[in-house]
Amino acid sequence: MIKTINLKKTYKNEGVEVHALKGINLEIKDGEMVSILGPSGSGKSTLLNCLSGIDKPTEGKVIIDNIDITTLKDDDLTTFRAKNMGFIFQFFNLIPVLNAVENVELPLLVLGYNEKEARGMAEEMLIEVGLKDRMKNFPNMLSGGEAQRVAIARALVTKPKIVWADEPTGALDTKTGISIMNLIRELNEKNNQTFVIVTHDPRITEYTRRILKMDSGILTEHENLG
Amino acid sequence: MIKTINLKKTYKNEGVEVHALKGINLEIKDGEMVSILGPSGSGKSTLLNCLSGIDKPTEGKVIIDNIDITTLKDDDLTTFRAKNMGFIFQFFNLIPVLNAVENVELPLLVLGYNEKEARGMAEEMLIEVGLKDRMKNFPNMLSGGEAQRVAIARALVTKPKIVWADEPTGALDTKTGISIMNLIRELNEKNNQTFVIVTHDPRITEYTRRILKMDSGILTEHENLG
Ligand SMILES: Nc1ncnc2c1ncn2[C@@H]1O[C@H](COP(=O)(O)OP(=O)(O)OP(=O)(O)O)[C@@H](O)[C@H]1O
Ligand SMILES: Nc1ncnc2c1ncn2[C@@H]1O[C@H](COP(=O)(O)OP(=O)(O)OP(=O)(O)O)[C@@H](O)[C@H]1O
Ligand SMILES: [Mg+2]
Ligand SMILES: [Mg+2]
Repeated sequence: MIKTINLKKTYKNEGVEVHALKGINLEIKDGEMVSILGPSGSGKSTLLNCLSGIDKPTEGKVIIDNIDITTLKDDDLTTFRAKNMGFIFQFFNLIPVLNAVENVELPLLVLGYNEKEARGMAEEMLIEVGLKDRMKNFPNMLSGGEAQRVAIARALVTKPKIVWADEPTGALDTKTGISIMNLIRELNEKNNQTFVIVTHDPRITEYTRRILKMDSGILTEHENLG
Repeated sequence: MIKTINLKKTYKNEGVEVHALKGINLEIKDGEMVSILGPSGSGKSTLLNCLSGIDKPTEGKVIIDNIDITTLKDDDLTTFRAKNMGFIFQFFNLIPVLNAVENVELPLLVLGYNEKEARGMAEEMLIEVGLKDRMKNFPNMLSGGEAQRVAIARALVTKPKIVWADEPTGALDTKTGISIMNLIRELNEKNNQTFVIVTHDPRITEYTRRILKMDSGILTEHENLG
C-alpha cells in the first residue's frame, strides 16, 4: 500500500519558487493499475520522483507498506528501492557504456543473482519487448523506441512489487505501445504488481482502473472503476 | 527542393549489418508539409539525419536546391545547415550549461546577429511556445515537455527554409501539442518554410498534405493531398 500525506515539492531557482506539488494526499492499493494525466509542466515527473524516493519532497510523507520512506537513510532507501521498485524514466537513463542486455541484467546483479541466471532473465525480458536482435547494441546504437524498450525491460526484469512508469510508450508507435501495455497488464494480473503510469496518451489510460489528473501541482481523481 | 537518389545507410556493429535505409528516392517541394510514420526501429531518425547532413549515408545522394550535400566539405556543410535548416531532435540535445533562452539564441549568434537582437528574438520564440516563465531555467530544471519546447523554439528562431522535426510533440500533452502544430502550420503558410515531421501520432499527420510510411528502411507514399 502506497500512501502520501500532504506531499509538497518546491524548486528554488535564482530566487524564483516553483511549487511543483502543492499538498498531495494519495492512496494506492497493492496490485492497482493507476494512470496520471496532465499538461506539460504540471508536476507528474516530480510526483513519481518523490513517490519512488528518487527525489526528496520539501514537506509531507510517503508511506509504503507502513514505512515512511522520506525518513530512511540513503543506504536503506537504496536497498528498499532495489528490492521493491522498478522505474521507467521519462528519458530512459540507460548506462551508455553498457549494452542493452548488460543494462537489463544490472538490477539482478545488484540483488545478488549470479551472472548466468541474470543474463538468462535479462535476455528473456528483452525478447518479451521485441529486442531479440539488439541485445548487444549500446544505447547510442539504438533507435529512440528501442532504447525505451530496454528501459522498460530493465524496470520489469526483477518483477518488482511497484513499477513507476513515466510515459513508458512516449517514443513508441501505436502497435509497439499496445504490445508493451499488454505485457504490463499481464504482469499486473499474474504477479499482482502495482503500476503507476504517467502518460499523455488517452489510449494508455484504458489499461488502468483509476485515472488521476495532475494540474499545477494538484492531483484529482478523474475516474475510478473500483 | 529536396531530392534523394538511392539513399542507403548501413550500420555495422560487431560484424552484424543493419540496413537502416535500403534505397530511398524522395522529392519534397519548397513549402511542403510532409509527415513520416513508421514503427520503432524502421529508419525514420536515420533518414532525417541523412537528409539534414547530420549523418553521412553509406550510398546515394541528397540534393537540396541543386547542391549534393553529401559531397560538401564539413565546414561548407555546417554553414549550409546553419543558414538553411532547423532540426528538432528526438531527444532535444539541449546544451546543459546554457539556460533556455541561451540555447535558443545560439543559432542566431552563429549567424552573426548581435547579442541584443538575438536575445529579443529568442525571448519572443520562447513566449510563442508557452515558456515565458522558464527562460532562465537550465535543461535539468525543465520538465520533459518544457525541454522539448525549448528545442522547438531553437529550431524555429532563425526562420530556416527547411525544418526537420523528429517527433516534435512526443513529450507533450494533446493541448500543448496542438498549439505547437498550429505554430508550425502558421510558419509554413507565412514564410513558406518546408517541414518534414517524423511522428507516431496520427493526429499530427492531419497537419500535413503528404504522409510517407517507413518500414524496415523502405519509404512509400501513403497519402498525397497534393
Ligand atoms: N549507431 C547505430 N549502430 C547500429 N545500429 C543502429 C545505429 N543507429 C540505429 N541503428 C539501428 O537502425 C535501425 C533504425 O534506427 P532509427 O533510429 O532510424 O529508427 P526510428 O524509425 O527512428 O525508430 P524510433 O521510432 O524507435 O525512434 C534500428 O533498428 C536501430 O537499431
Ligand atoms: N530542478 C528544477 N528546478 C526548477 N524547476 C523545476 C525543476 N524540475 C522541474 N521544475 C519545474 O517543475 C514543474 C513540474 O515539472 P515536472 O517535470 O514534474 O512536469 P511534468 O508534469 O512531468 O511535465 P512533462 O509532461 O512536460 O514531462 C515544471 O514547471 C518545471 O519547470
Ligand atoms: Mg515529465
Ligand atoms: Mg527515431
